[in-house]
Amino acid sequence: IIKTVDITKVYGMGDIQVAALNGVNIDIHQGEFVAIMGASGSGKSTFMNILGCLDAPTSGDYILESIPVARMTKNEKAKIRSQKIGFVFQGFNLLSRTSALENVELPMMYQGLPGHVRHERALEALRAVGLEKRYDHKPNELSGGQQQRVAIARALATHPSMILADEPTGNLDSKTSIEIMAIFQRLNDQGITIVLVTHENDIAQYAKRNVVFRDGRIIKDMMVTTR
Amino acid sequence: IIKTVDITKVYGMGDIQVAALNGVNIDIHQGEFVAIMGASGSGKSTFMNILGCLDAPTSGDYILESIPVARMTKNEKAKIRSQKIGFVFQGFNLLSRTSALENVELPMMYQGLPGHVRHERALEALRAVGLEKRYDHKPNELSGGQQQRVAIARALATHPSMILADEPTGNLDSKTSIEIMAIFQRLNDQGITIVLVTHENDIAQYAKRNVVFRDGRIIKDMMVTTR
Ligand SMILES: Nc1ncnc2c1ncn2[C@@H]1O[C@H](COP(=O)(O)OP(=O)(O)OP(=O)(O)O)[C@@H](O)[C@H]1O
Ligand SMILES: Nc1ncnc2c1ncn2[C@@H]1O[C@H](COP(=O)(O)OP(=O)(O)OP(=O)(O)O)[C@@H](O)[C@H]1O
Ligand SMILES: [Mg+2]
Ligand SMILES: [Mg+2]
Repeated sequence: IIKTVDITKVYGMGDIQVAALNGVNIDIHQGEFVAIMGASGSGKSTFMNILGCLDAPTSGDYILESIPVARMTKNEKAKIRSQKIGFVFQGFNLLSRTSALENVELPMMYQGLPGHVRHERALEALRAVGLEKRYDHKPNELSGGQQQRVAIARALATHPSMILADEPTGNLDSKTSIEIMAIFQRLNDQGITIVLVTHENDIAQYAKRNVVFRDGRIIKDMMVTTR
Repeated sequence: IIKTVDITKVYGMGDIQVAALNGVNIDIHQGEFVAIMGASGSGKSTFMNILGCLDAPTSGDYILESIPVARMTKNEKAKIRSQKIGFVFQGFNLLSRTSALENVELPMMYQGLPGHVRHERALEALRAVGLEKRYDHKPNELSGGQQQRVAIARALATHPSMILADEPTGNLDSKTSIEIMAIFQRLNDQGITIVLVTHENDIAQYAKRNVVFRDGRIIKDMMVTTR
């Protein structure tokens, strides 16, 4: 489902260049559960943004479901993002002026789902992450871990075929993290592809495959043996 | 240095009330190193905001260095915050339009330190967290863990006598987390009081005392034995 060939990403800052990705090659098939780890600044989020069609590489190819993403129009990319991909951002990216419920409903509006269906699915997603009692709170009326869970619920509500989650448990206590990982595992058992970035070994153990980034490239890519 | 007596915090949302803190009593002495843990939504950040004089309790008393904070003027609170307390926010709270260096320098401006001193201390703090090469990056040109480290550097640069850190390693890989905890430990050895919120047991083990929150109150408060 995902194939990247020699992906690079270079940011230009004046006459200084920052190479965030230095040639990333990976194949991920439908139904896989991949955990990505690596030092702070090693390129994980940059790579996730490319996988999620939110950013384009400087060079190299990204082929998603057999289609080269570089050849997609803006509209085709937006369509794939709203229908096929659920993205949990490292910084949550919630809209500050709307409630948790409205934040979770938002991506479904691009799918053209009717109001009562969006409402029902959003409540179901908030219930799954333990937040139905906070559905009417705005992000600044929620704790850090609650905001993170709203971001997770938002990625689940569209029933995507692939979930890209960037540090989804970074602000959660162990018990809540275990509940969230159980959700991801259940979705993966149903055939949904999951790629998640984490810096915790305990979380990476839930995945079936572990990939390690360093200085913008993959230095390790192996199956998880104990599971 | 810190004494709280029956602190409560209630948020009113229409005719519904959310009790974030339900009677928190704690004494913390100068030079202590306290780790606060507890489930998502249990009141940790709300409590930290009160300790940092950023928010007031609904009832109860907060006595900081023998002075009841409720009787301080706005200016006296701002003075204490800029001179005595270094705060690392769970959401970083960096200014998006200025560089890492300027973000770190900002609290020192309230201390009236001259420009070259602020500049030197800010670079020193960024060096301590491994980010001197990124001093001119704005927050959106930094990775999640780099933003977190800028927030930490900002709290250190004013040379405070107390550091309040809300999940300072939530976005950091293990190696970087260990480096950050070494900094906190070194500062604590110099006599600086540290209160840090974490949801990771490994991180809590660096502290000398562990406090656990549940449903807005402290349910456990004990010394760390293995150290
Ligand atoms: N402005 C607000 N209005 C209403 N409720 C609020 C507001 N701010 C926080 N809360 C609620 O207060 C409770 C405690 O929040 P707090 O941020 O202190 O939790 P926390 O322990 O830091 O959680 P986390 O580990 O997720 O960061 C939460 O249930 C939250 O929904
Ligand atoms: N817009 C930008 N301009 C310049 N440099 C950037 C920009 N965005 C990211 N970078 C740099 O690219 C590198 C990789 O960033 P990325 O966010 O992918 O790291 P990461 O592996 O997700 O780190 P973390 O674990 O801290 O979240 C970092 O060194 C960062 O400073
Ligand atoms: Mg990242
Ligand atoms: Mg919090």
